[in-house]
Amino acid sequence: MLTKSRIKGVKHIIVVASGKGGVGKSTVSANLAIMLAKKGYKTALLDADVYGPSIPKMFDLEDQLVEVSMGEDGKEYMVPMEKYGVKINSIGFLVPSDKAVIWRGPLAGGALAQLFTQTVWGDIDYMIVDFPPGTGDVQISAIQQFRISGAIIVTTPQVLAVNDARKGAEMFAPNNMNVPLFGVVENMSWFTPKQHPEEKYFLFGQGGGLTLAREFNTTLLAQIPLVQEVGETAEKGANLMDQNNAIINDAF
Amino acid sequence: MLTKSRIKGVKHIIVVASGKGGVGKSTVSANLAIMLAKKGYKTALLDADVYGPSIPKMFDLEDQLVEVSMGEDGKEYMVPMEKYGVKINSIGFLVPSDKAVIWRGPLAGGALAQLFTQTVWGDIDYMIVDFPPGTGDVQISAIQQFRISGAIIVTTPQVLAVNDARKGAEMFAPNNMNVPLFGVVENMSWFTPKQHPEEKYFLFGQGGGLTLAREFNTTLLAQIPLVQEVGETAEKGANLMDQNNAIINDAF
Ligand SMILES: Nc1ncnc2c1ncn2[C@@H]1O[C@H](COP(=O)(O)OP(=O)(O)O)[C@@H](O)[C@H]1O
Ligand SMILES: Nc1ncnc2c1ncn2[C@@H]1O[C@H](COP(=O)(O)OP(=O)(O)O)[C@@H](O)[C@H]1O
Repeated sequence: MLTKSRIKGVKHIIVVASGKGGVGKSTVSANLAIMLAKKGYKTALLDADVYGPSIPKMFDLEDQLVEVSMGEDGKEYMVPMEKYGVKINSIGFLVPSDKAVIWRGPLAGGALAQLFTQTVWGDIDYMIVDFPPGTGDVQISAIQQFRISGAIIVTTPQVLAVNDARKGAEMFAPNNMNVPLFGVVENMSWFTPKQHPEEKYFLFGQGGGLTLAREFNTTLLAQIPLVQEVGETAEKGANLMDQNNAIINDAF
Repeated sequence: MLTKSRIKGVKHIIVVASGKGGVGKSTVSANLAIMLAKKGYKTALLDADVYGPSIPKMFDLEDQLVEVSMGEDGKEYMVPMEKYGVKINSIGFLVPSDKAVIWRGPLAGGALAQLFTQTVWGDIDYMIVDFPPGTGDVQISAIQQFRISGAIIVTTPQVLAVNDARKGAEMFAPNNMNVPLFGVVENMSWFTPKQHPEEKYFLFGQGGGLTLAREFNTTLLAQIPLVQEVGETAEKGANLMDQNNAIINDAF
């Protein structure tokens, strides 16, 4: 049983995971990080989605390349980007987006480990890790290598989505990788048109988040509605999600 | 250069692909197959999403296990399920959903090849193949092994989604795997509440489908709106998508 590493200077690592892609995991990761920073916590965001890094574009940092400096140990260290009070690193900053490399297998796991350990994070209260969707070797090896304080599972309300999310949650279970589950975030829970504030359209069904939370003996931390502006910028999205995410923040 | 195999009895193989998960690729695959069957074509649907097979649940066939019969060649052959006039096979029919196996690497590719070649499809005009999201070894090796008549890329309207979809489309390009691109389907294009039929809410932005189609010199085959009932059953969804998909059918 390997001893798990801590990341120098980082107090808590919180993983944001999902069973399948497209449920809003990266959106939730980005907004959670921005909100923690606004509350005064030293916050980092590690885009661990090595196959499809979406954090650079969300923060309007696409085509930025990471700055590298030589450490005293002779290794190269990456300097995280800083935006909205969050320190950010992503494989997207190592490779220009038009030359997107298809990271496979051991290469991906190795690249991810370097993002964790060869980035100069400084003192960090909370590091939010945007995992790739689903359960794979990249996720499993990250959990085996690093001490993770807790995980949040993002799902949409449909029954179909819960089936996928369940597999994601099972990976963290006590009889599996044994990582505490902080809770479930249900995203795209309903849509309320601005001009009809009394109407709620359940475009993707209802109940998925609560079902999943109960099944895994954890909390439904928040329900985030479909908001047109969320897709546009991370910061704008953060403001909109504020009310919903009050619960997430209390969870810390 | 390996010679690509044809599947016994199958005239045309059409792949439905996407750049990332959650854009509705499986939904589009299922509905396209049902509509072709309704038009009188002998239709098959191969759920090639070996990591996250969603076709069984969409057709309300979850927990059905595939029937196997011995071929004259001593190999075991799978009998496809039949529903709504479509012959269906999926890795989901080999493994009960609560014992979901995490298929990795070579195992996944081999399992997929068997779904193609060791299923008794009979005479088929169109086989719709629901690819896993993105571009990976499973997809690449399937394209290398089997003669594919054409591919359809599914995307949502956001700029962010187009970036991902672009990588999916590039895999098929003439200078890459060289598979004809029949066109792009843009899904979740807007939402019109039933009680306000004159209103259109662009919840996920606009323009992604057309941008992608133009970039790859192909057609925007259809724009499918967000429809509450789509998430509920495949058949119901097929009826709702009919008007939109008239274009897809003309494309054949
Ligand atoms: N609550 C929401 N309202 C509107 N759009 C959303 C919401 N959450 C996510 N999106 C959009 O849906 C798409 C998928 O979200 P993303 O965070 O990339 O999902 P994932 O990381 O699970 O693949 C993105 O374009 C994002 O902007
Ligand atoms: N046009 C639509 N309107 C409403 N819900 C949709 C639509 N298209 C897909 N969905 C729902 O969105 C979720 C993701 O769709 P899915 O086909 O599984 O995506 P993918 O195969 O790309 O991962 C499913 O729950 C599906 O029912």
